[in-house]
Amino acid sequence: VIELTQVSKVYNGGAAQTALDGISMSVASGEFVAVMGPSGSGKSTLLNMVAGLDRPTSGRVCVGGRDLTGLSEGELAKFRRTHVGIVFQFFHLLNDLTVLDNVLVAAELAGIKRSAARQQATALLARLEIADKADVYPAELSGGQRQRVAIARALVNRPPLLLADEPTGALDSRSGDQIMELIAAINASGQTVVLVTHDAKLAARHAQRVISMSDGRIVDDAVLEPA
Amino acid sequence: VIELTQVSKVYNGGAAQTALDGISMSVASGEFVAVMGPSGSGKSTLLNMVAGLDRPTSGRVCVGGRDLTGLSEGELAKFRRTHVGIVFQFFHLLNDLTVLDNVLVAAELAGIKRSAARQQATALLARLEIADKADVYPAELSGGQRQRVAIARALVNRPPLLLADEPTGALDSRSGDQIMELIAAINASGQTVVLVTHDAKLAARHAQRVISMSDGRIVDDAVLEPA
Ligand SMILES: Nc1ncnc2c1ncn2[C@@H]1O[C@H](COP(=O)(O)OP(=O)(O)OP(=O)(O)O)[C@@H](O)[C@H]1O
Ligand SMILES: Nc1ncnc2c1ncn2[C@@H]1O[C@H](COP(=O)(O)OP(=O)(O)OP(=O)(O)O)[C@@H](O)[C@H]1O
Ligand SMILES: [Mg+2]
Ligand SMILES: [Mg+2]
Repeated sequence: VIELTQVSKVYNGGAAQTALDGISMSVASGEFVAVMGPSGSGKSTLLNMVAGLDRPTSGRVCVGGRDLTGLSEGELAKFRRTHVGIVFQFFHLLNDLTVLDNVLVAAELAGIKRSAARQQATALLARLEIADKADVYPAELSGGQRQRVAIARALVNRPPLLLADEPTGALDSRSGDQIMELIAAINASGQTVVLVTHDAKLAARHAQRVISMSDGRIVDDAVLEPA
Repeated sequence: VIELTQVSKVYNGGAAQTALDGISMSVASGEFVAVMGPSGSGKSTLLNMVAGLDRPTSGRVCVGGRDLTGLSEGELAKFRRTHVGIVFQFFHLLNDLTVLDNVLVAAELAGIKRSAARQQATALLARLEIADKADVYPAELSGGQRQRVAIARALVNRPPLLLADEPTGALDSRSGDQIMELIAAINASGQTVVLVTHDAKLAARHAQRVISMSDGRIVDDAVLEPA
């Protein structure tokens, strides 16, 4: 469902920074792939390419059979609403909206009817044990609570493709395990998952395949043997 | 150097939220204490009390022999500049300043002369392997790079007390280990460290004592046996 062909991303600030250096990779529908690598190796940039949130300097990005490279911003945003759930590394919650509204916005933008959206959002918040926070604002939440709101928002429209950038970084072990069980259940129901994580055990336990990055390149791509 | 006496913090939004519930604890000068607990248990709120960034609803907070409860905001800010280094859970970098200036600001506010501040800042950035990022802005950094800038800023004024809220959450294992070695070295030179972490191994490896929190209370306070 994802096909990257010689994708490079060079940022041009004071000094050119190559975040991705000629990456080619593919992910099949229904796969669970972990992406690992040192800080600054290009993991978040890679997810941004796949999500159409940023454009490559060169190369081609195809997701769900579509070449994202030629789409306009409006077409990209529409594509994302219905095809991709994203858990950002630093959550990107909307500070002026309550927890419930942060999640509802994602569902409604995906075209889900209000009553169904509300039902799904409420169920997700309950499953993530933050239902009691539905009416509070992001500034009134702990770090881990914010992370879970971001996760609910990414999952509410039941995306065919979930991109999760360190979804357990701000969570204690038990909450992190709950999140991973939820993500694994989503994958088991057919959705494709790409998980960026620094936690090798987490990757080994859930992913079928681990892509390793270093300095903007893929340096390893290993299918894991089932336990 | 830290003495909390029956400290409670209740936030009054739509519904009262008790973040801290009658906490009493003390930390001696030179100790390395880890604070652990589930998401929402009050860890960041606790650090905010000790740092004088927030006020308790009731109770008393003494740090470095001073009762913070009665200080004005200006006195609290001055106290922090010279006594406390804080690594925030979500970094709180100043987006309009470069990496180097983010770190320099902390040093200069602590009264360190410009040439010494520059020298210390540059040395820290090099040790944290982000010297090549000195002239870029926070928006141009990866998550782990931002975290390391926050760490450099917290350490540059060599505070007697370091409060670190999940300082390795956004880092790969190797970078995380580097950070912890740096913090351990700081503690070995006499500075007091309070480390919030979700990583039990990290706590066991570096801290002498682990305080466990749940629902705004301290539920365990265990001195670790030296390895
Ligand atoms: N907007 C930007 N402008 C300039 N450089 C950038 C930008 N975004 C990222 N970079 C640089 O590109 C490189 C890759 O960044 P990226 O965020 O993809 O890394 P990462 O693997 O996610 O790291 P981490 O584990 O620290 O989150 C880094 O060196 C970073 O400084
Ligand atoms: N500004 C605020 N207004 C209202 N409630 C708040 C505020 N800050 C924190 N809280 C609530 O107080 C409780 C404790 O929050 P705190 O941030 O201290 O938790 P934490 O232990 O650091 O959690 P995490 O591991 O998720 O970072 C949480 O339930 C949180 O929702
Ligand atoms: Mg990243
Ligand atoms: Mg916290």
